[in-house]
Amino acid sequence: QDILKINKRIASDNRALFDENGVTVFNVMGAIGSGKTCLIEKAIDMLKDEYSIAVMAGDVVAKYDSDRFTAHGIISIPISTGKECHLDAHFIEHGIEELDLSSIDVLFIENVGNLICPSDFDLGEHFKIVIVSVSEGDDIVMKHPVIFKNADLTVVNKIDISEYVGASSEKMAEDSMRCGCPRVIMASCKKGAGIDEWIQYLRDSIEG
Amino acid sequence: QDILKINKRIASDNRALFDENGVTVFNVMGAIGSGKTCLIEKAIDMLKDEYSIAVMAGDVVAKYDSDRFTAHGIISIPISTGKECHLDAHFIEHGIEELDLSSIDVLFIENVGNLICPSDFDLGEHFKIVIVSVSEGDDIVMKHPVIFKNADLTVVNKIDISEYVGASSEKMAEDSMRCGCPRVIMASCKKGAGIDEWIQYLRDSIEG
Ligand SMILES: Nc1nc2c(ncn2[C@@H]2O[C@H](COP(=O)(O)OP(=O)(O)OP(=O)(O)O)[C@@H](O)[C@H]2O)c(=O)[nH]1
Ligand SMILES: Nc1nc2c(ncn2[C@@H]2O[C@H](COP(=O)(O)OP(=O)(O)OP(=O)(O)O)[C@@H](O)[C@H]2O)c(=O)[nH]1
Ligand SMILES: [Mg+2]
Ligand SMILES: [Mg+2]
Ligand SMILES: [Zn+2]
Ligand SMILES: [Zn+2]
Repeated sequence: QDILKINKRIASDNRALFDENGVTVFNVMGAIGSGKTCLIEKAIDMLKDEYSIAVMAGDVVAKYDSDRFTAHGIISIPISTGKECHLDAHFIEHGIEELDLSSIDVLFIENVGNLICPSDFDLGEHFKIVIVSVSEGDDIVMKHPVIFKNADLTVVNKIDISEYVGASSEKMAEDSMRCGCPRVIMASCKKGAGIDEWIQYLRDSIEG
Repeated sequence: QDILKINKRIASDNRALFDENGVTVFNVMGAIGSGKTCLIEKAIDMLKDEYSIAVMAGDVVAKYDSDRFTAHGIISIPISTGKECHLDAHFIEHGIEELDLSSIDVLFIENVGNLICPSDFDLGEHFKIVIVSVSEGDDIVMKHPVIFKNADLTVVNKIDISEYVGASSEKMAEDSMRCGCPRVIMASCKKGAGIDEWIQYLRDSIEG
């Protein structure tokens, strides 16, 4: 598709700018309401003393999540995607114009809640992360194999309510690895399980 | 957009076929894992003695939900949407070819989990239903106003776990009406709350 080819070119340009400026970029994808914002908020709180952090918040009405991020004292750029159901490199290119990359170490990009389209659109990131929660049902991974195949990390969130929704977080973890994702973290953003592991994954990725 | 214009025309053709054959059609949309399949399964069990029911199950890997429906002894047509993140009238046109409309009273179409794109694509249905669950967070409605504006009914599902995810089902109900949806049902597909109301809404819509 021409659209994907054009996107790849803009994504490479974005990545080159990030690399020139030593910015590590995480593309945080996942289902609607799976806990993307919560997990990024935890990352901000636990890493902002070590690194200069910025966020790009992509959504139909981006200000809701963007305001949650700025409440933590960091810069967040809202990216209103309107009828687009995924971020693309072009949106990120414009987002970059709003930031001073030379003063940033880490950029989190919260993608639009969607397990289908985002895997097709490289944004210029270094790491692709997919967040799913037990409340989506434990068949959620096998129903969307491509996004897991292309991910560097899957976080299975809300494990604290597994029994209330009748879903197996273990099955979700196994399925994501079966689909080709090399690493899974089981977490409860609300209760704290797995958060240290999540932060360590991010730190290792930034330093690596 | 030409795409939307073409879709509108095919949707009208679909609707004409449904009307000729006296089939009432429900387009069941909603977030990933919000409970669309569960609610349709309840509808099948409680209405199949009164009406001849069929389902079209649209998803990346449609067989998972389609097999759940056929287990209830009714016809289900799986529609594999692949990289498309929403059903359109063209998919439904092909689905119709697999059914004998003259022998069907009610058709449920389970749309792809997505709160953005489906609202743009008329399928030829008579009623648009949106299913959201408290586990998506109670800001989910205001984050996606358009789909609620165009819906006939919103179901706020999984109210049994509202406190475990820290979300207000009342706020979600109020927001959907504020966005323009005329009717809301609070439900727990798992525990039974609101299911009688859901079935009555369907029965009134079929008979109305
Ligand atoms: N029980 C439980 N609830 C959680 C957990 N993590 C997040 N939640 C709840 O899930 C809802 C959604 O959390 P968010 O962080 O906003 O999720 P999101 O993926 O950013 O949502 P969108 O950006 O709207 O797609 C909120 O009501 C949270 O309180 C968890 O680990 N356990
Ligand atoms: N606690 C609770 N869990 C529910 C309720 N309804 C559905 N679930 C759970 O939510 C998960 C998803 O249910 P489904 O009916 O498959 O949802 P869906 O919207 O069809 O999912 P997709 O088609 O994959 O987008 C399953 O694990 C269900 O057991 C409810 O009322 N309360
Ligand atoms: Mg969010
Ligand atoms: Mg389903
Ligand atoms: Zn899409
Ligand atoms: Zn779409």
